[in-house]
This record gives sequence, C-alpha cells and structure tokens, in this order.
Amino acid sequence: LIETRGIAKVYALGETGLRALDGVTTSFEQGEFAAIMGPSGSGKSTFMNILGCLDKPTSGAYALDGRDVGRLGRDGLAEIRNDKIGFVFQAFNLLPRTTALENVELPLVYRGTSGRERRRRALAALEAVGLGDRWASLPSQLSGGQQQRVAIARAMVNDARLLLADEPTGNLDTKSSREIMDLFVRLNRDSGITVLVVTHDANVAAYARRVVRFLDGRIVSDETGAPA
Amino acid sequence: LIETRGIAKVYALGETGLRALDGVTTSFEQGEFAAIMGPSGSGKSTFMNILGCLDKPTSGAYALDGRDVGRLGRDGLAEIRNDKIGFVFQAFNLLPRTTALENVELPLVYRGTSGRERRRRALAALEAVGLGDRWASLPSQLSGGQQQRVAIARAMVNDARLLLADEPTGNLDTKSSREIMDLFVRLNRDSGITVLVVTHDANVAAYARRVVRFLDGRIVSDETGAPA
Ligand SMILES: Nc1ncnc2c1ncn2[C@@H]1O[C@H](COP(=O)(O)OP(=O)(O)OP(=O)(O)O)[C@@H](O)[C@H]1O
Ligand SMILES: Nc1ncnc2c1ncn2[C@@H]1O[C@H](COP(=O)(O)OP(=O)(O)OP(=O)(O)O)[C@@H](O)[C@H]1O
Ligand SMILES: [Mg+2]
Ligand SMILES: [Mg+2]
Repeated sequence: LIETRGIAKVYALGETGLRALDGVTTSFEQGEFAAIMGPSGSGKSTFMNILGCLDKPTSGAYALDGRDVGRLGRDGLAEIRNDKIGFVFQAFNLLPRTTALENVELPLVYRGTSGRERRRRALAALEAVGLGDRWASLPSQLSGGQQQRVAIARAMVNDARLLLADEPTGNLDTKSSREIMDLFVRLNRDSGITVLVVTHDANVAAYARRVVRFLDGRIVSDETGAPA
Repeated sequence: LIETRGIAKVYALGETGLRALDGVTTSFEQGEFAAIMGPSGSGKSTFMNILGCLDKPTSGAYALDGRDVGRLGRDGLAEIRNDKIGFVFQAFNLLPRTTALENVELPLVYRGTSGRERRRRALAALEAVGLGDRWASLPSQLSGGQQQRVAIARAMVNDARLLLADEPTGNLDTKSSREIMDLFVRLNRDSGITVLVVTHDANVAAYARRVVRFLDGRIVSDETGAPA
C-alpha cells in the first residue's frame, strides 16, 4: 500500500535547516498493523504527516496504492486524504465551536454523503468509542481523553483503508486505551484496514505485529513479531 | 497547604447539569508529592483547575495556604496563580505566535521581573528540560513532546510553591518522561515544592508518595506508600 524511498524533510530554521527526516525508505502492505516509536523529536509526526498527504517531503519519493503522490497537486492530495485515510492527530484538531457529532461527520461532509446517513454513521462511531451520550458537547465541554476519543471516531467514520493514529492513547486511562486498541485490532483483522500507530507506550505497541523505531530522522530498527 | 471541603462542580449541559465533581474533601500538605489518577472523564482536570484557581467550584470550600480562596475576586485569584502556582496544562496552552523562550518567560512578565533576569531564568528552565537550543522556535515548529516540555519549563520558572501538572508526560517518550519526573522529584525534595501530577501512567505515579484516585467526580481511594 505504502512505499517510501529516501524521504527527507528539512525545515528552514534560523541559519541552518533542521532535518526532521533524513532518508526514510520503508514500505507497508495493505492489512498491516505497525507501531511507530522513537524519542521526542525523532521525526514520527513529520513522517505520519507525509504518509497522510498533509505535508510533502523536501526530497524523496512516496507511492500510495501504486500512485506517485509527489506528482499530485493540492486537490489530488485532498481527494486521497478524504477517500483513503483516517487520521488521529497528536493535538486532536477538533473544530472548537462544533459539536462532537458534527466533528465526527466532517469526513463524510467532504464526501458528499447525505445528512441522514452522515448522522447515523457519526453517531455509531461515537458510540463505538463510548461517547454516544455526549454527541452534543463542544470540545470545550469534554475532557482531554474524551476529545481524543472524538478524534478517533472521526478517523474511523469514513471507512478509510489506511488509519494513521499519532499518539491515540496519550490522554486515555488504561481501560479506555485497551478499548481503543481492541477497536483498531478489529478494524485491521476484520476489515483489512492498514493501521499505523505512533506511540510511546510499550503496552500499546504490543498490539502491533511490527515495530518501526525512529531516531534523529531515520528508521533505526524494524522488527516483525508475533501479535500480542 | 491545600484544604478542600465538599467541592462540587456542576456544568450546565442540556436539560440537566453534569456533575464533574461531587463532594471532594481532601488536603495536601506543603512538601507533598501526590499522583492523581482515574478514568477519562472522572473529574481530574476539573479538580486541578479549581486547585489552581483557574475555575471556581459550584459549591464547597477551598483554602490555599490558610486563605479562603472562594472569597477572592478575579484579581485576587490571578495574584495567587502568578505567585504561588505553576501549572502544566493537559493541552499545553502555549501562545502560538510566541517563541519557546517568550512562552517560558510569561509568568515572570506578570511578576514584573526585569527583562534580563527573565531571559536568564527562562533559558535555564528550557535547558533543564533539554530544549535550550530551541529557544527561538514557535510552538508550530516543535514536536508534541517538545511543546509539552516548554509548558513544563514555564510551570517551573516562577519558583512556585505548588506545581500542578496535568498529564505532563502524555506525549513524552520513556527517557524524557523519566527526566521530567526526576526534575519534579528534585524540586519536591530539595526545594520543598508541593507537586500534584495527574497521570494515567503507573510508572509516573510510582514517583509519588501518595496516589489519590477519582471516579465519577469523587475520590474513591487515597493511599500513601513508600517512594519509588
Ligand atoms: N513546522 C516545523 N518547523 C520547524 N521544525 C519542525 C516543525 N515541525 C517539527 N519540527 C522539528 O522536527 C523534528 C521532528 O519533529 P516531529 O514532530 O516529527 O517529532 P516526533 O517524533 O513526533 O516527536 P514527539 O514524540 O515529541 O511528538 C523536531 O526537532 C521538531 O522540533
Ligand atoms: N466546560 C465543561 N462543560 C461541560 N462539561 C465539562 C466541561 N469540562 C469538563 N466537563 C465534563 O466533566 C467531566 C469531567 O471532566 P474532566 O476534564 O475533569 O475529566 P478528566 O478526569 O480530566 O478526564 P481525562 O482523563 O479524559 O482528561 C467530563 O464528563 C467532561 O465531559
Ligand atoms: Mg509527534
Ligand atoms: Mg483531564
């Protein structure tokens, strides 16, 4: 599904650039479940943003589903995102003056799904993360973990083939974390969705079959093991 | 240092209120180090915001350093916050178009500290969290864990007597988490600062001498044990 070759990302910072990614070559097949780990600042979110077509590399090549993503313009990238990719951001990125339900509906609005079907699917996704009763709450009325779960619901509602989750359990208690990871395992196993999870938590990484570790903008290890 | 009696917080939500806190009575002495734990939505951040004078309870009493905080107006509360309390928010709350250094300086600006002393102390706090070389970066140029560490530096810079840290390690890798918790232990042990840490991570809670657990807006257990 995903193939990268020599991806680099250099941010202009002061007099020198900052190399957030320094030649990342890897691939992920459809149906994989992988954890992405590494120290703070090692390039994980930068890599995830590129995989999710939210950002472009400075150099290197990225093919998604056989298609060279580097050649796409803004509209092509947006189309891919809306159609293929569910994203859980590290900073949740909920619209602030918008209810939980409307936040979760948003990918379907971009898709042109009808109002009634949108609402049905958004409510089902909220119930799957234990927040059906809070559908009318604004983000400011939700705890940190509750906001995170709304973001997870939004990522799952468009039946994307690729789910990129950047620290999806950072603000969740152990029980909620397990429930979310069990959801991701079901999506992966039953629907064949490719799941990549950035995490600092070894208990979360243990759900994945493969662990890719970053350090200073590079992949330093890539281990495939038995599922937990 | 802290004494609460029957603290309740009811948010107006739809036709009924939502009881985020339901009669919390507890106390924390100067020099304590306690972890606050509990499921998502159990009232931890709500309680921390009240202890930090960022919000008021619906009912109940709260005395900080012998002073009835409920009787204070806005200016009195702001004075207490700026003078006595360092706060690490769950959502980091950095000013977006402001450098890391300027964000960390902010409590000292409110204090009227001179520019040169402000800058010296802010840079020292950034170096203590491993980000001295990123002092000129805006929050948008920092990773999630780096932003969290800037927030921690800001909480420590005003030599507050009380440090309230809401999920300070949620976005940090294990090594960075240990470094931050070691910093907190040193502040507690060497300077007598009272430290309350909300966390979902048992490894982080293990640094505390006391663990207070919330469930559905109430304290359900309060255990004192040996330090880790
Ligand atoms: N927009 C930007 N401009 C400049 N530098 C950036 C930008 N975004 C990220 N960086 C820098 O690039 C490096 C990698 O950042 P990235 O967010 O990918 O790290 P990360 O592995 O996700 O870290 P964390 O675990 O803290 O979330 C960091 O040093 C960061 O400060
Ligand atoms: N401004 C608000 N308006 C309405 N309800 C709120 C508001 N803030 C919090 N709540 C609700 O109060 C309850 C407690 O929230 P709180 O943020 O204290 O939980 P928490 O224990 O910090 O959870 P987490 O671990 O997810 O951060 C939750 O049900 C939440 O939705
Ligand atoms: Mg990150
Ligand atoms: Mg909270």
